[in-house]
Amino acid sequence: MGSNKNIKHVIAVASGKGGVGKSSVTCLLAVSLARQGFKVGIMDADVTGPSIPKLLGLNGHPEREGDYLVPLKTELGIKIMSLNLLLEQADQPVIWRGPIISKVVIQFWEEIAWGDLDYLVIDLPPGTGDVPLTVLQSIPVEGIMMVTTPQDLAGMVVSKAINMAKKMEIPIIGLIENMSYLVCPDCGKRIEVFGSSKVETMGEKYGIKVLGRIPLDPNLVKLSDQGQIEKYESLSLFNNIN
Amino acid sequence: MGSNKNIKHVIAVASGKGGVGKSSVTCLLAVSLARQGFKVGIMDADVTGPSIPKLLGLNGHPEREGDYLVPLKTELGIKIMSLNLLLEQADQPVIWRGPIISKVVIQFWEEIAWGDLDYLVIDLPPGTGDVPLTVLQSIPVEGIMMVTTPQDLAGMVVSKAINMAKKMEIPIIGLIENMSYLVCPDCGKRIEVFGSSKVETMGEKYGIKVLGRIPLDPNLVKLSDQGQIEKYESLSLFNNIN
Ligand SMILES: Nc1ncnc2c1ncn2[C@@H]1O[C@H](COP(=O)(O)OP(=O)(O)O)[C@@H](O)[C@H]1O
Ligand SMILES: Nc1ncnc2c1ncn2[C@@H]1O[C@H](COP(=O)(O)OP(=O)(O)O)[C@@H](O)[C@H]1O
Ligand SMILES: [Zn+2]
Repeated sequence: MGSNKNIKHVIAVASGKGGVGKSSVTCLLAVSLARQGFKVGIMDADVTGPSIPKLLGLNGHPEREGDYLVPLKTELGIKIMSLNLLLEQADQPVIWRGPIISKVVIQFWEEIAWGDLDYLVIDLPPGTGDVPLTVLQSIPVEGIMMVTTPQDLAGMVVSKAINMAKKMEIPIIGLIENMSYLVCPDCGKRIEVFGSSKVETMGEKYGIKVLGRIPLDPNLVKLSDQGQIEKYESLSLFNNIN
Repeated sequence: MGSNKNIKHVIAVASGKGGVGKSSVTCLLAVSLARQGFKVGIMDADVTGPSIPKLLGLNGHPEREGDYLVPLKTELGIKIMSLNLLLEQADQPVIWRGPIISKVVIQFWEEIAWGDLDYLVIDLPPGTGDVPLTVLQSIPVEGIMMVTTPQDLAGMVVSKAINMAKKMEIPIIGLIENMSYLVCPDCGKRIEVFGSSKVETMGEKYGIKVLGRIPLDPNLVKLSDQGQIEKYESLSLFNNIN
């Protein structure tokens, strides 16, 4: 096959539904690992939009080098390949169906010059249904990180994620509660915008490790809009991923 | 055919994508109109989840009365019919395809005993693609109200909504920016969590009336979780809808 890659760990980032911050957390995880000195790549398999390239301020077209496609690189040296980078026009809504996604993801696994990586982080399509399952069936994933909000933790999202992970026999590394609270920049009050935190209760109930809570942060939004999510402060909850 | 209904105004509530608060705003609009003394109904055509019955604390099964299905009623007397109320098990993910949605929505228009209504508010499926378009093609809608957040206003969402409204030759009543800012309950600071407001600029740019901005409000989340969105304070931005 050739030695386009030598990847030690593959982590997939999942969510119960769109809009909970899964793509943002994928980037924050990759950035944190890169800052810890690891060699990192991100495979953007989230068909719902070009979040990963946008968050990282990337918009080039990947080039061919022999049999392989060369991933784009961020300022921190994180290698990126995205379904969205292959589309001619970023604004065209593409209806990605399961078999096509699977085909592209397998190509991303086999035909991208990833090189030596300690971690490849996969941004999955949102949800716990067939589409993310298709991606998990297409490449060898070592563990799943689950991104939730206080709101959707109140629903069935954790048990559905466990079912998905069980089907694939992939362990769940841990649970993250995003948009968990907001700290007032003036008076420091912790405001529980979307209700009280539920992640500890859910973690206990389902026997899943709780990695931590990420606050609603206007700074994250600002940097994200500017395509500079790499500049966001490191989060300690990503320090002990293995 | 019979006189199951006498409906003066039909307003459809649209969004650029899920999670921006469209179903919540649909309820807030209906509640505001009911409090102003109007007779109101909500047709829940949002196939992505049982938000409308949940927000209003309803979970009964609609009963038949002769040829018609009787809508459920909220405490304020708002009549409700929801695709989600017809499903046996609320947690089963149903894959609603365009032709089926259209068929059900037409049935909702023709076979529900709506009675005399000043306003029927339609909770559309999220987005500006084929699925909400299907619903708009199935019943006579007088105007569209568009729900956005500061985040998605930065994208193509308004122009796509205008295209959808143009295709159907339905006017856009106005633009609402939800989750526009958060007021600290302690010190009163206005925090622009998802970036600065963009709704005035967008309204001017596209010649659409700006109805107003709704803050991120933990009280709204709390009442919503309890199925008591009817108890939320009235918002003045719904006072001059016609
Ligand atoms: N912790 C956070 N604080 C504030 N905004 C956030 C946070 N996490 C995500 N967001 C914002 O929420 C939106 C959805 O995030 P995204 O990562 O695209 O979610 P997903 O991949 O689950 O659809 C984006 O506008 C993003 O900037
Ligand atoms: N103004 C607001 N402040 C705080 N939370 C909100 C607000 N509007 C909506 N939400 C919350 O955001 C989530 C999505 O709202 P929903 O009405 O279901 O959106 P949509 O119909 O667009 O998917 C819900 O948890 C809801 O309670
Ligand atoms: Zn404050």
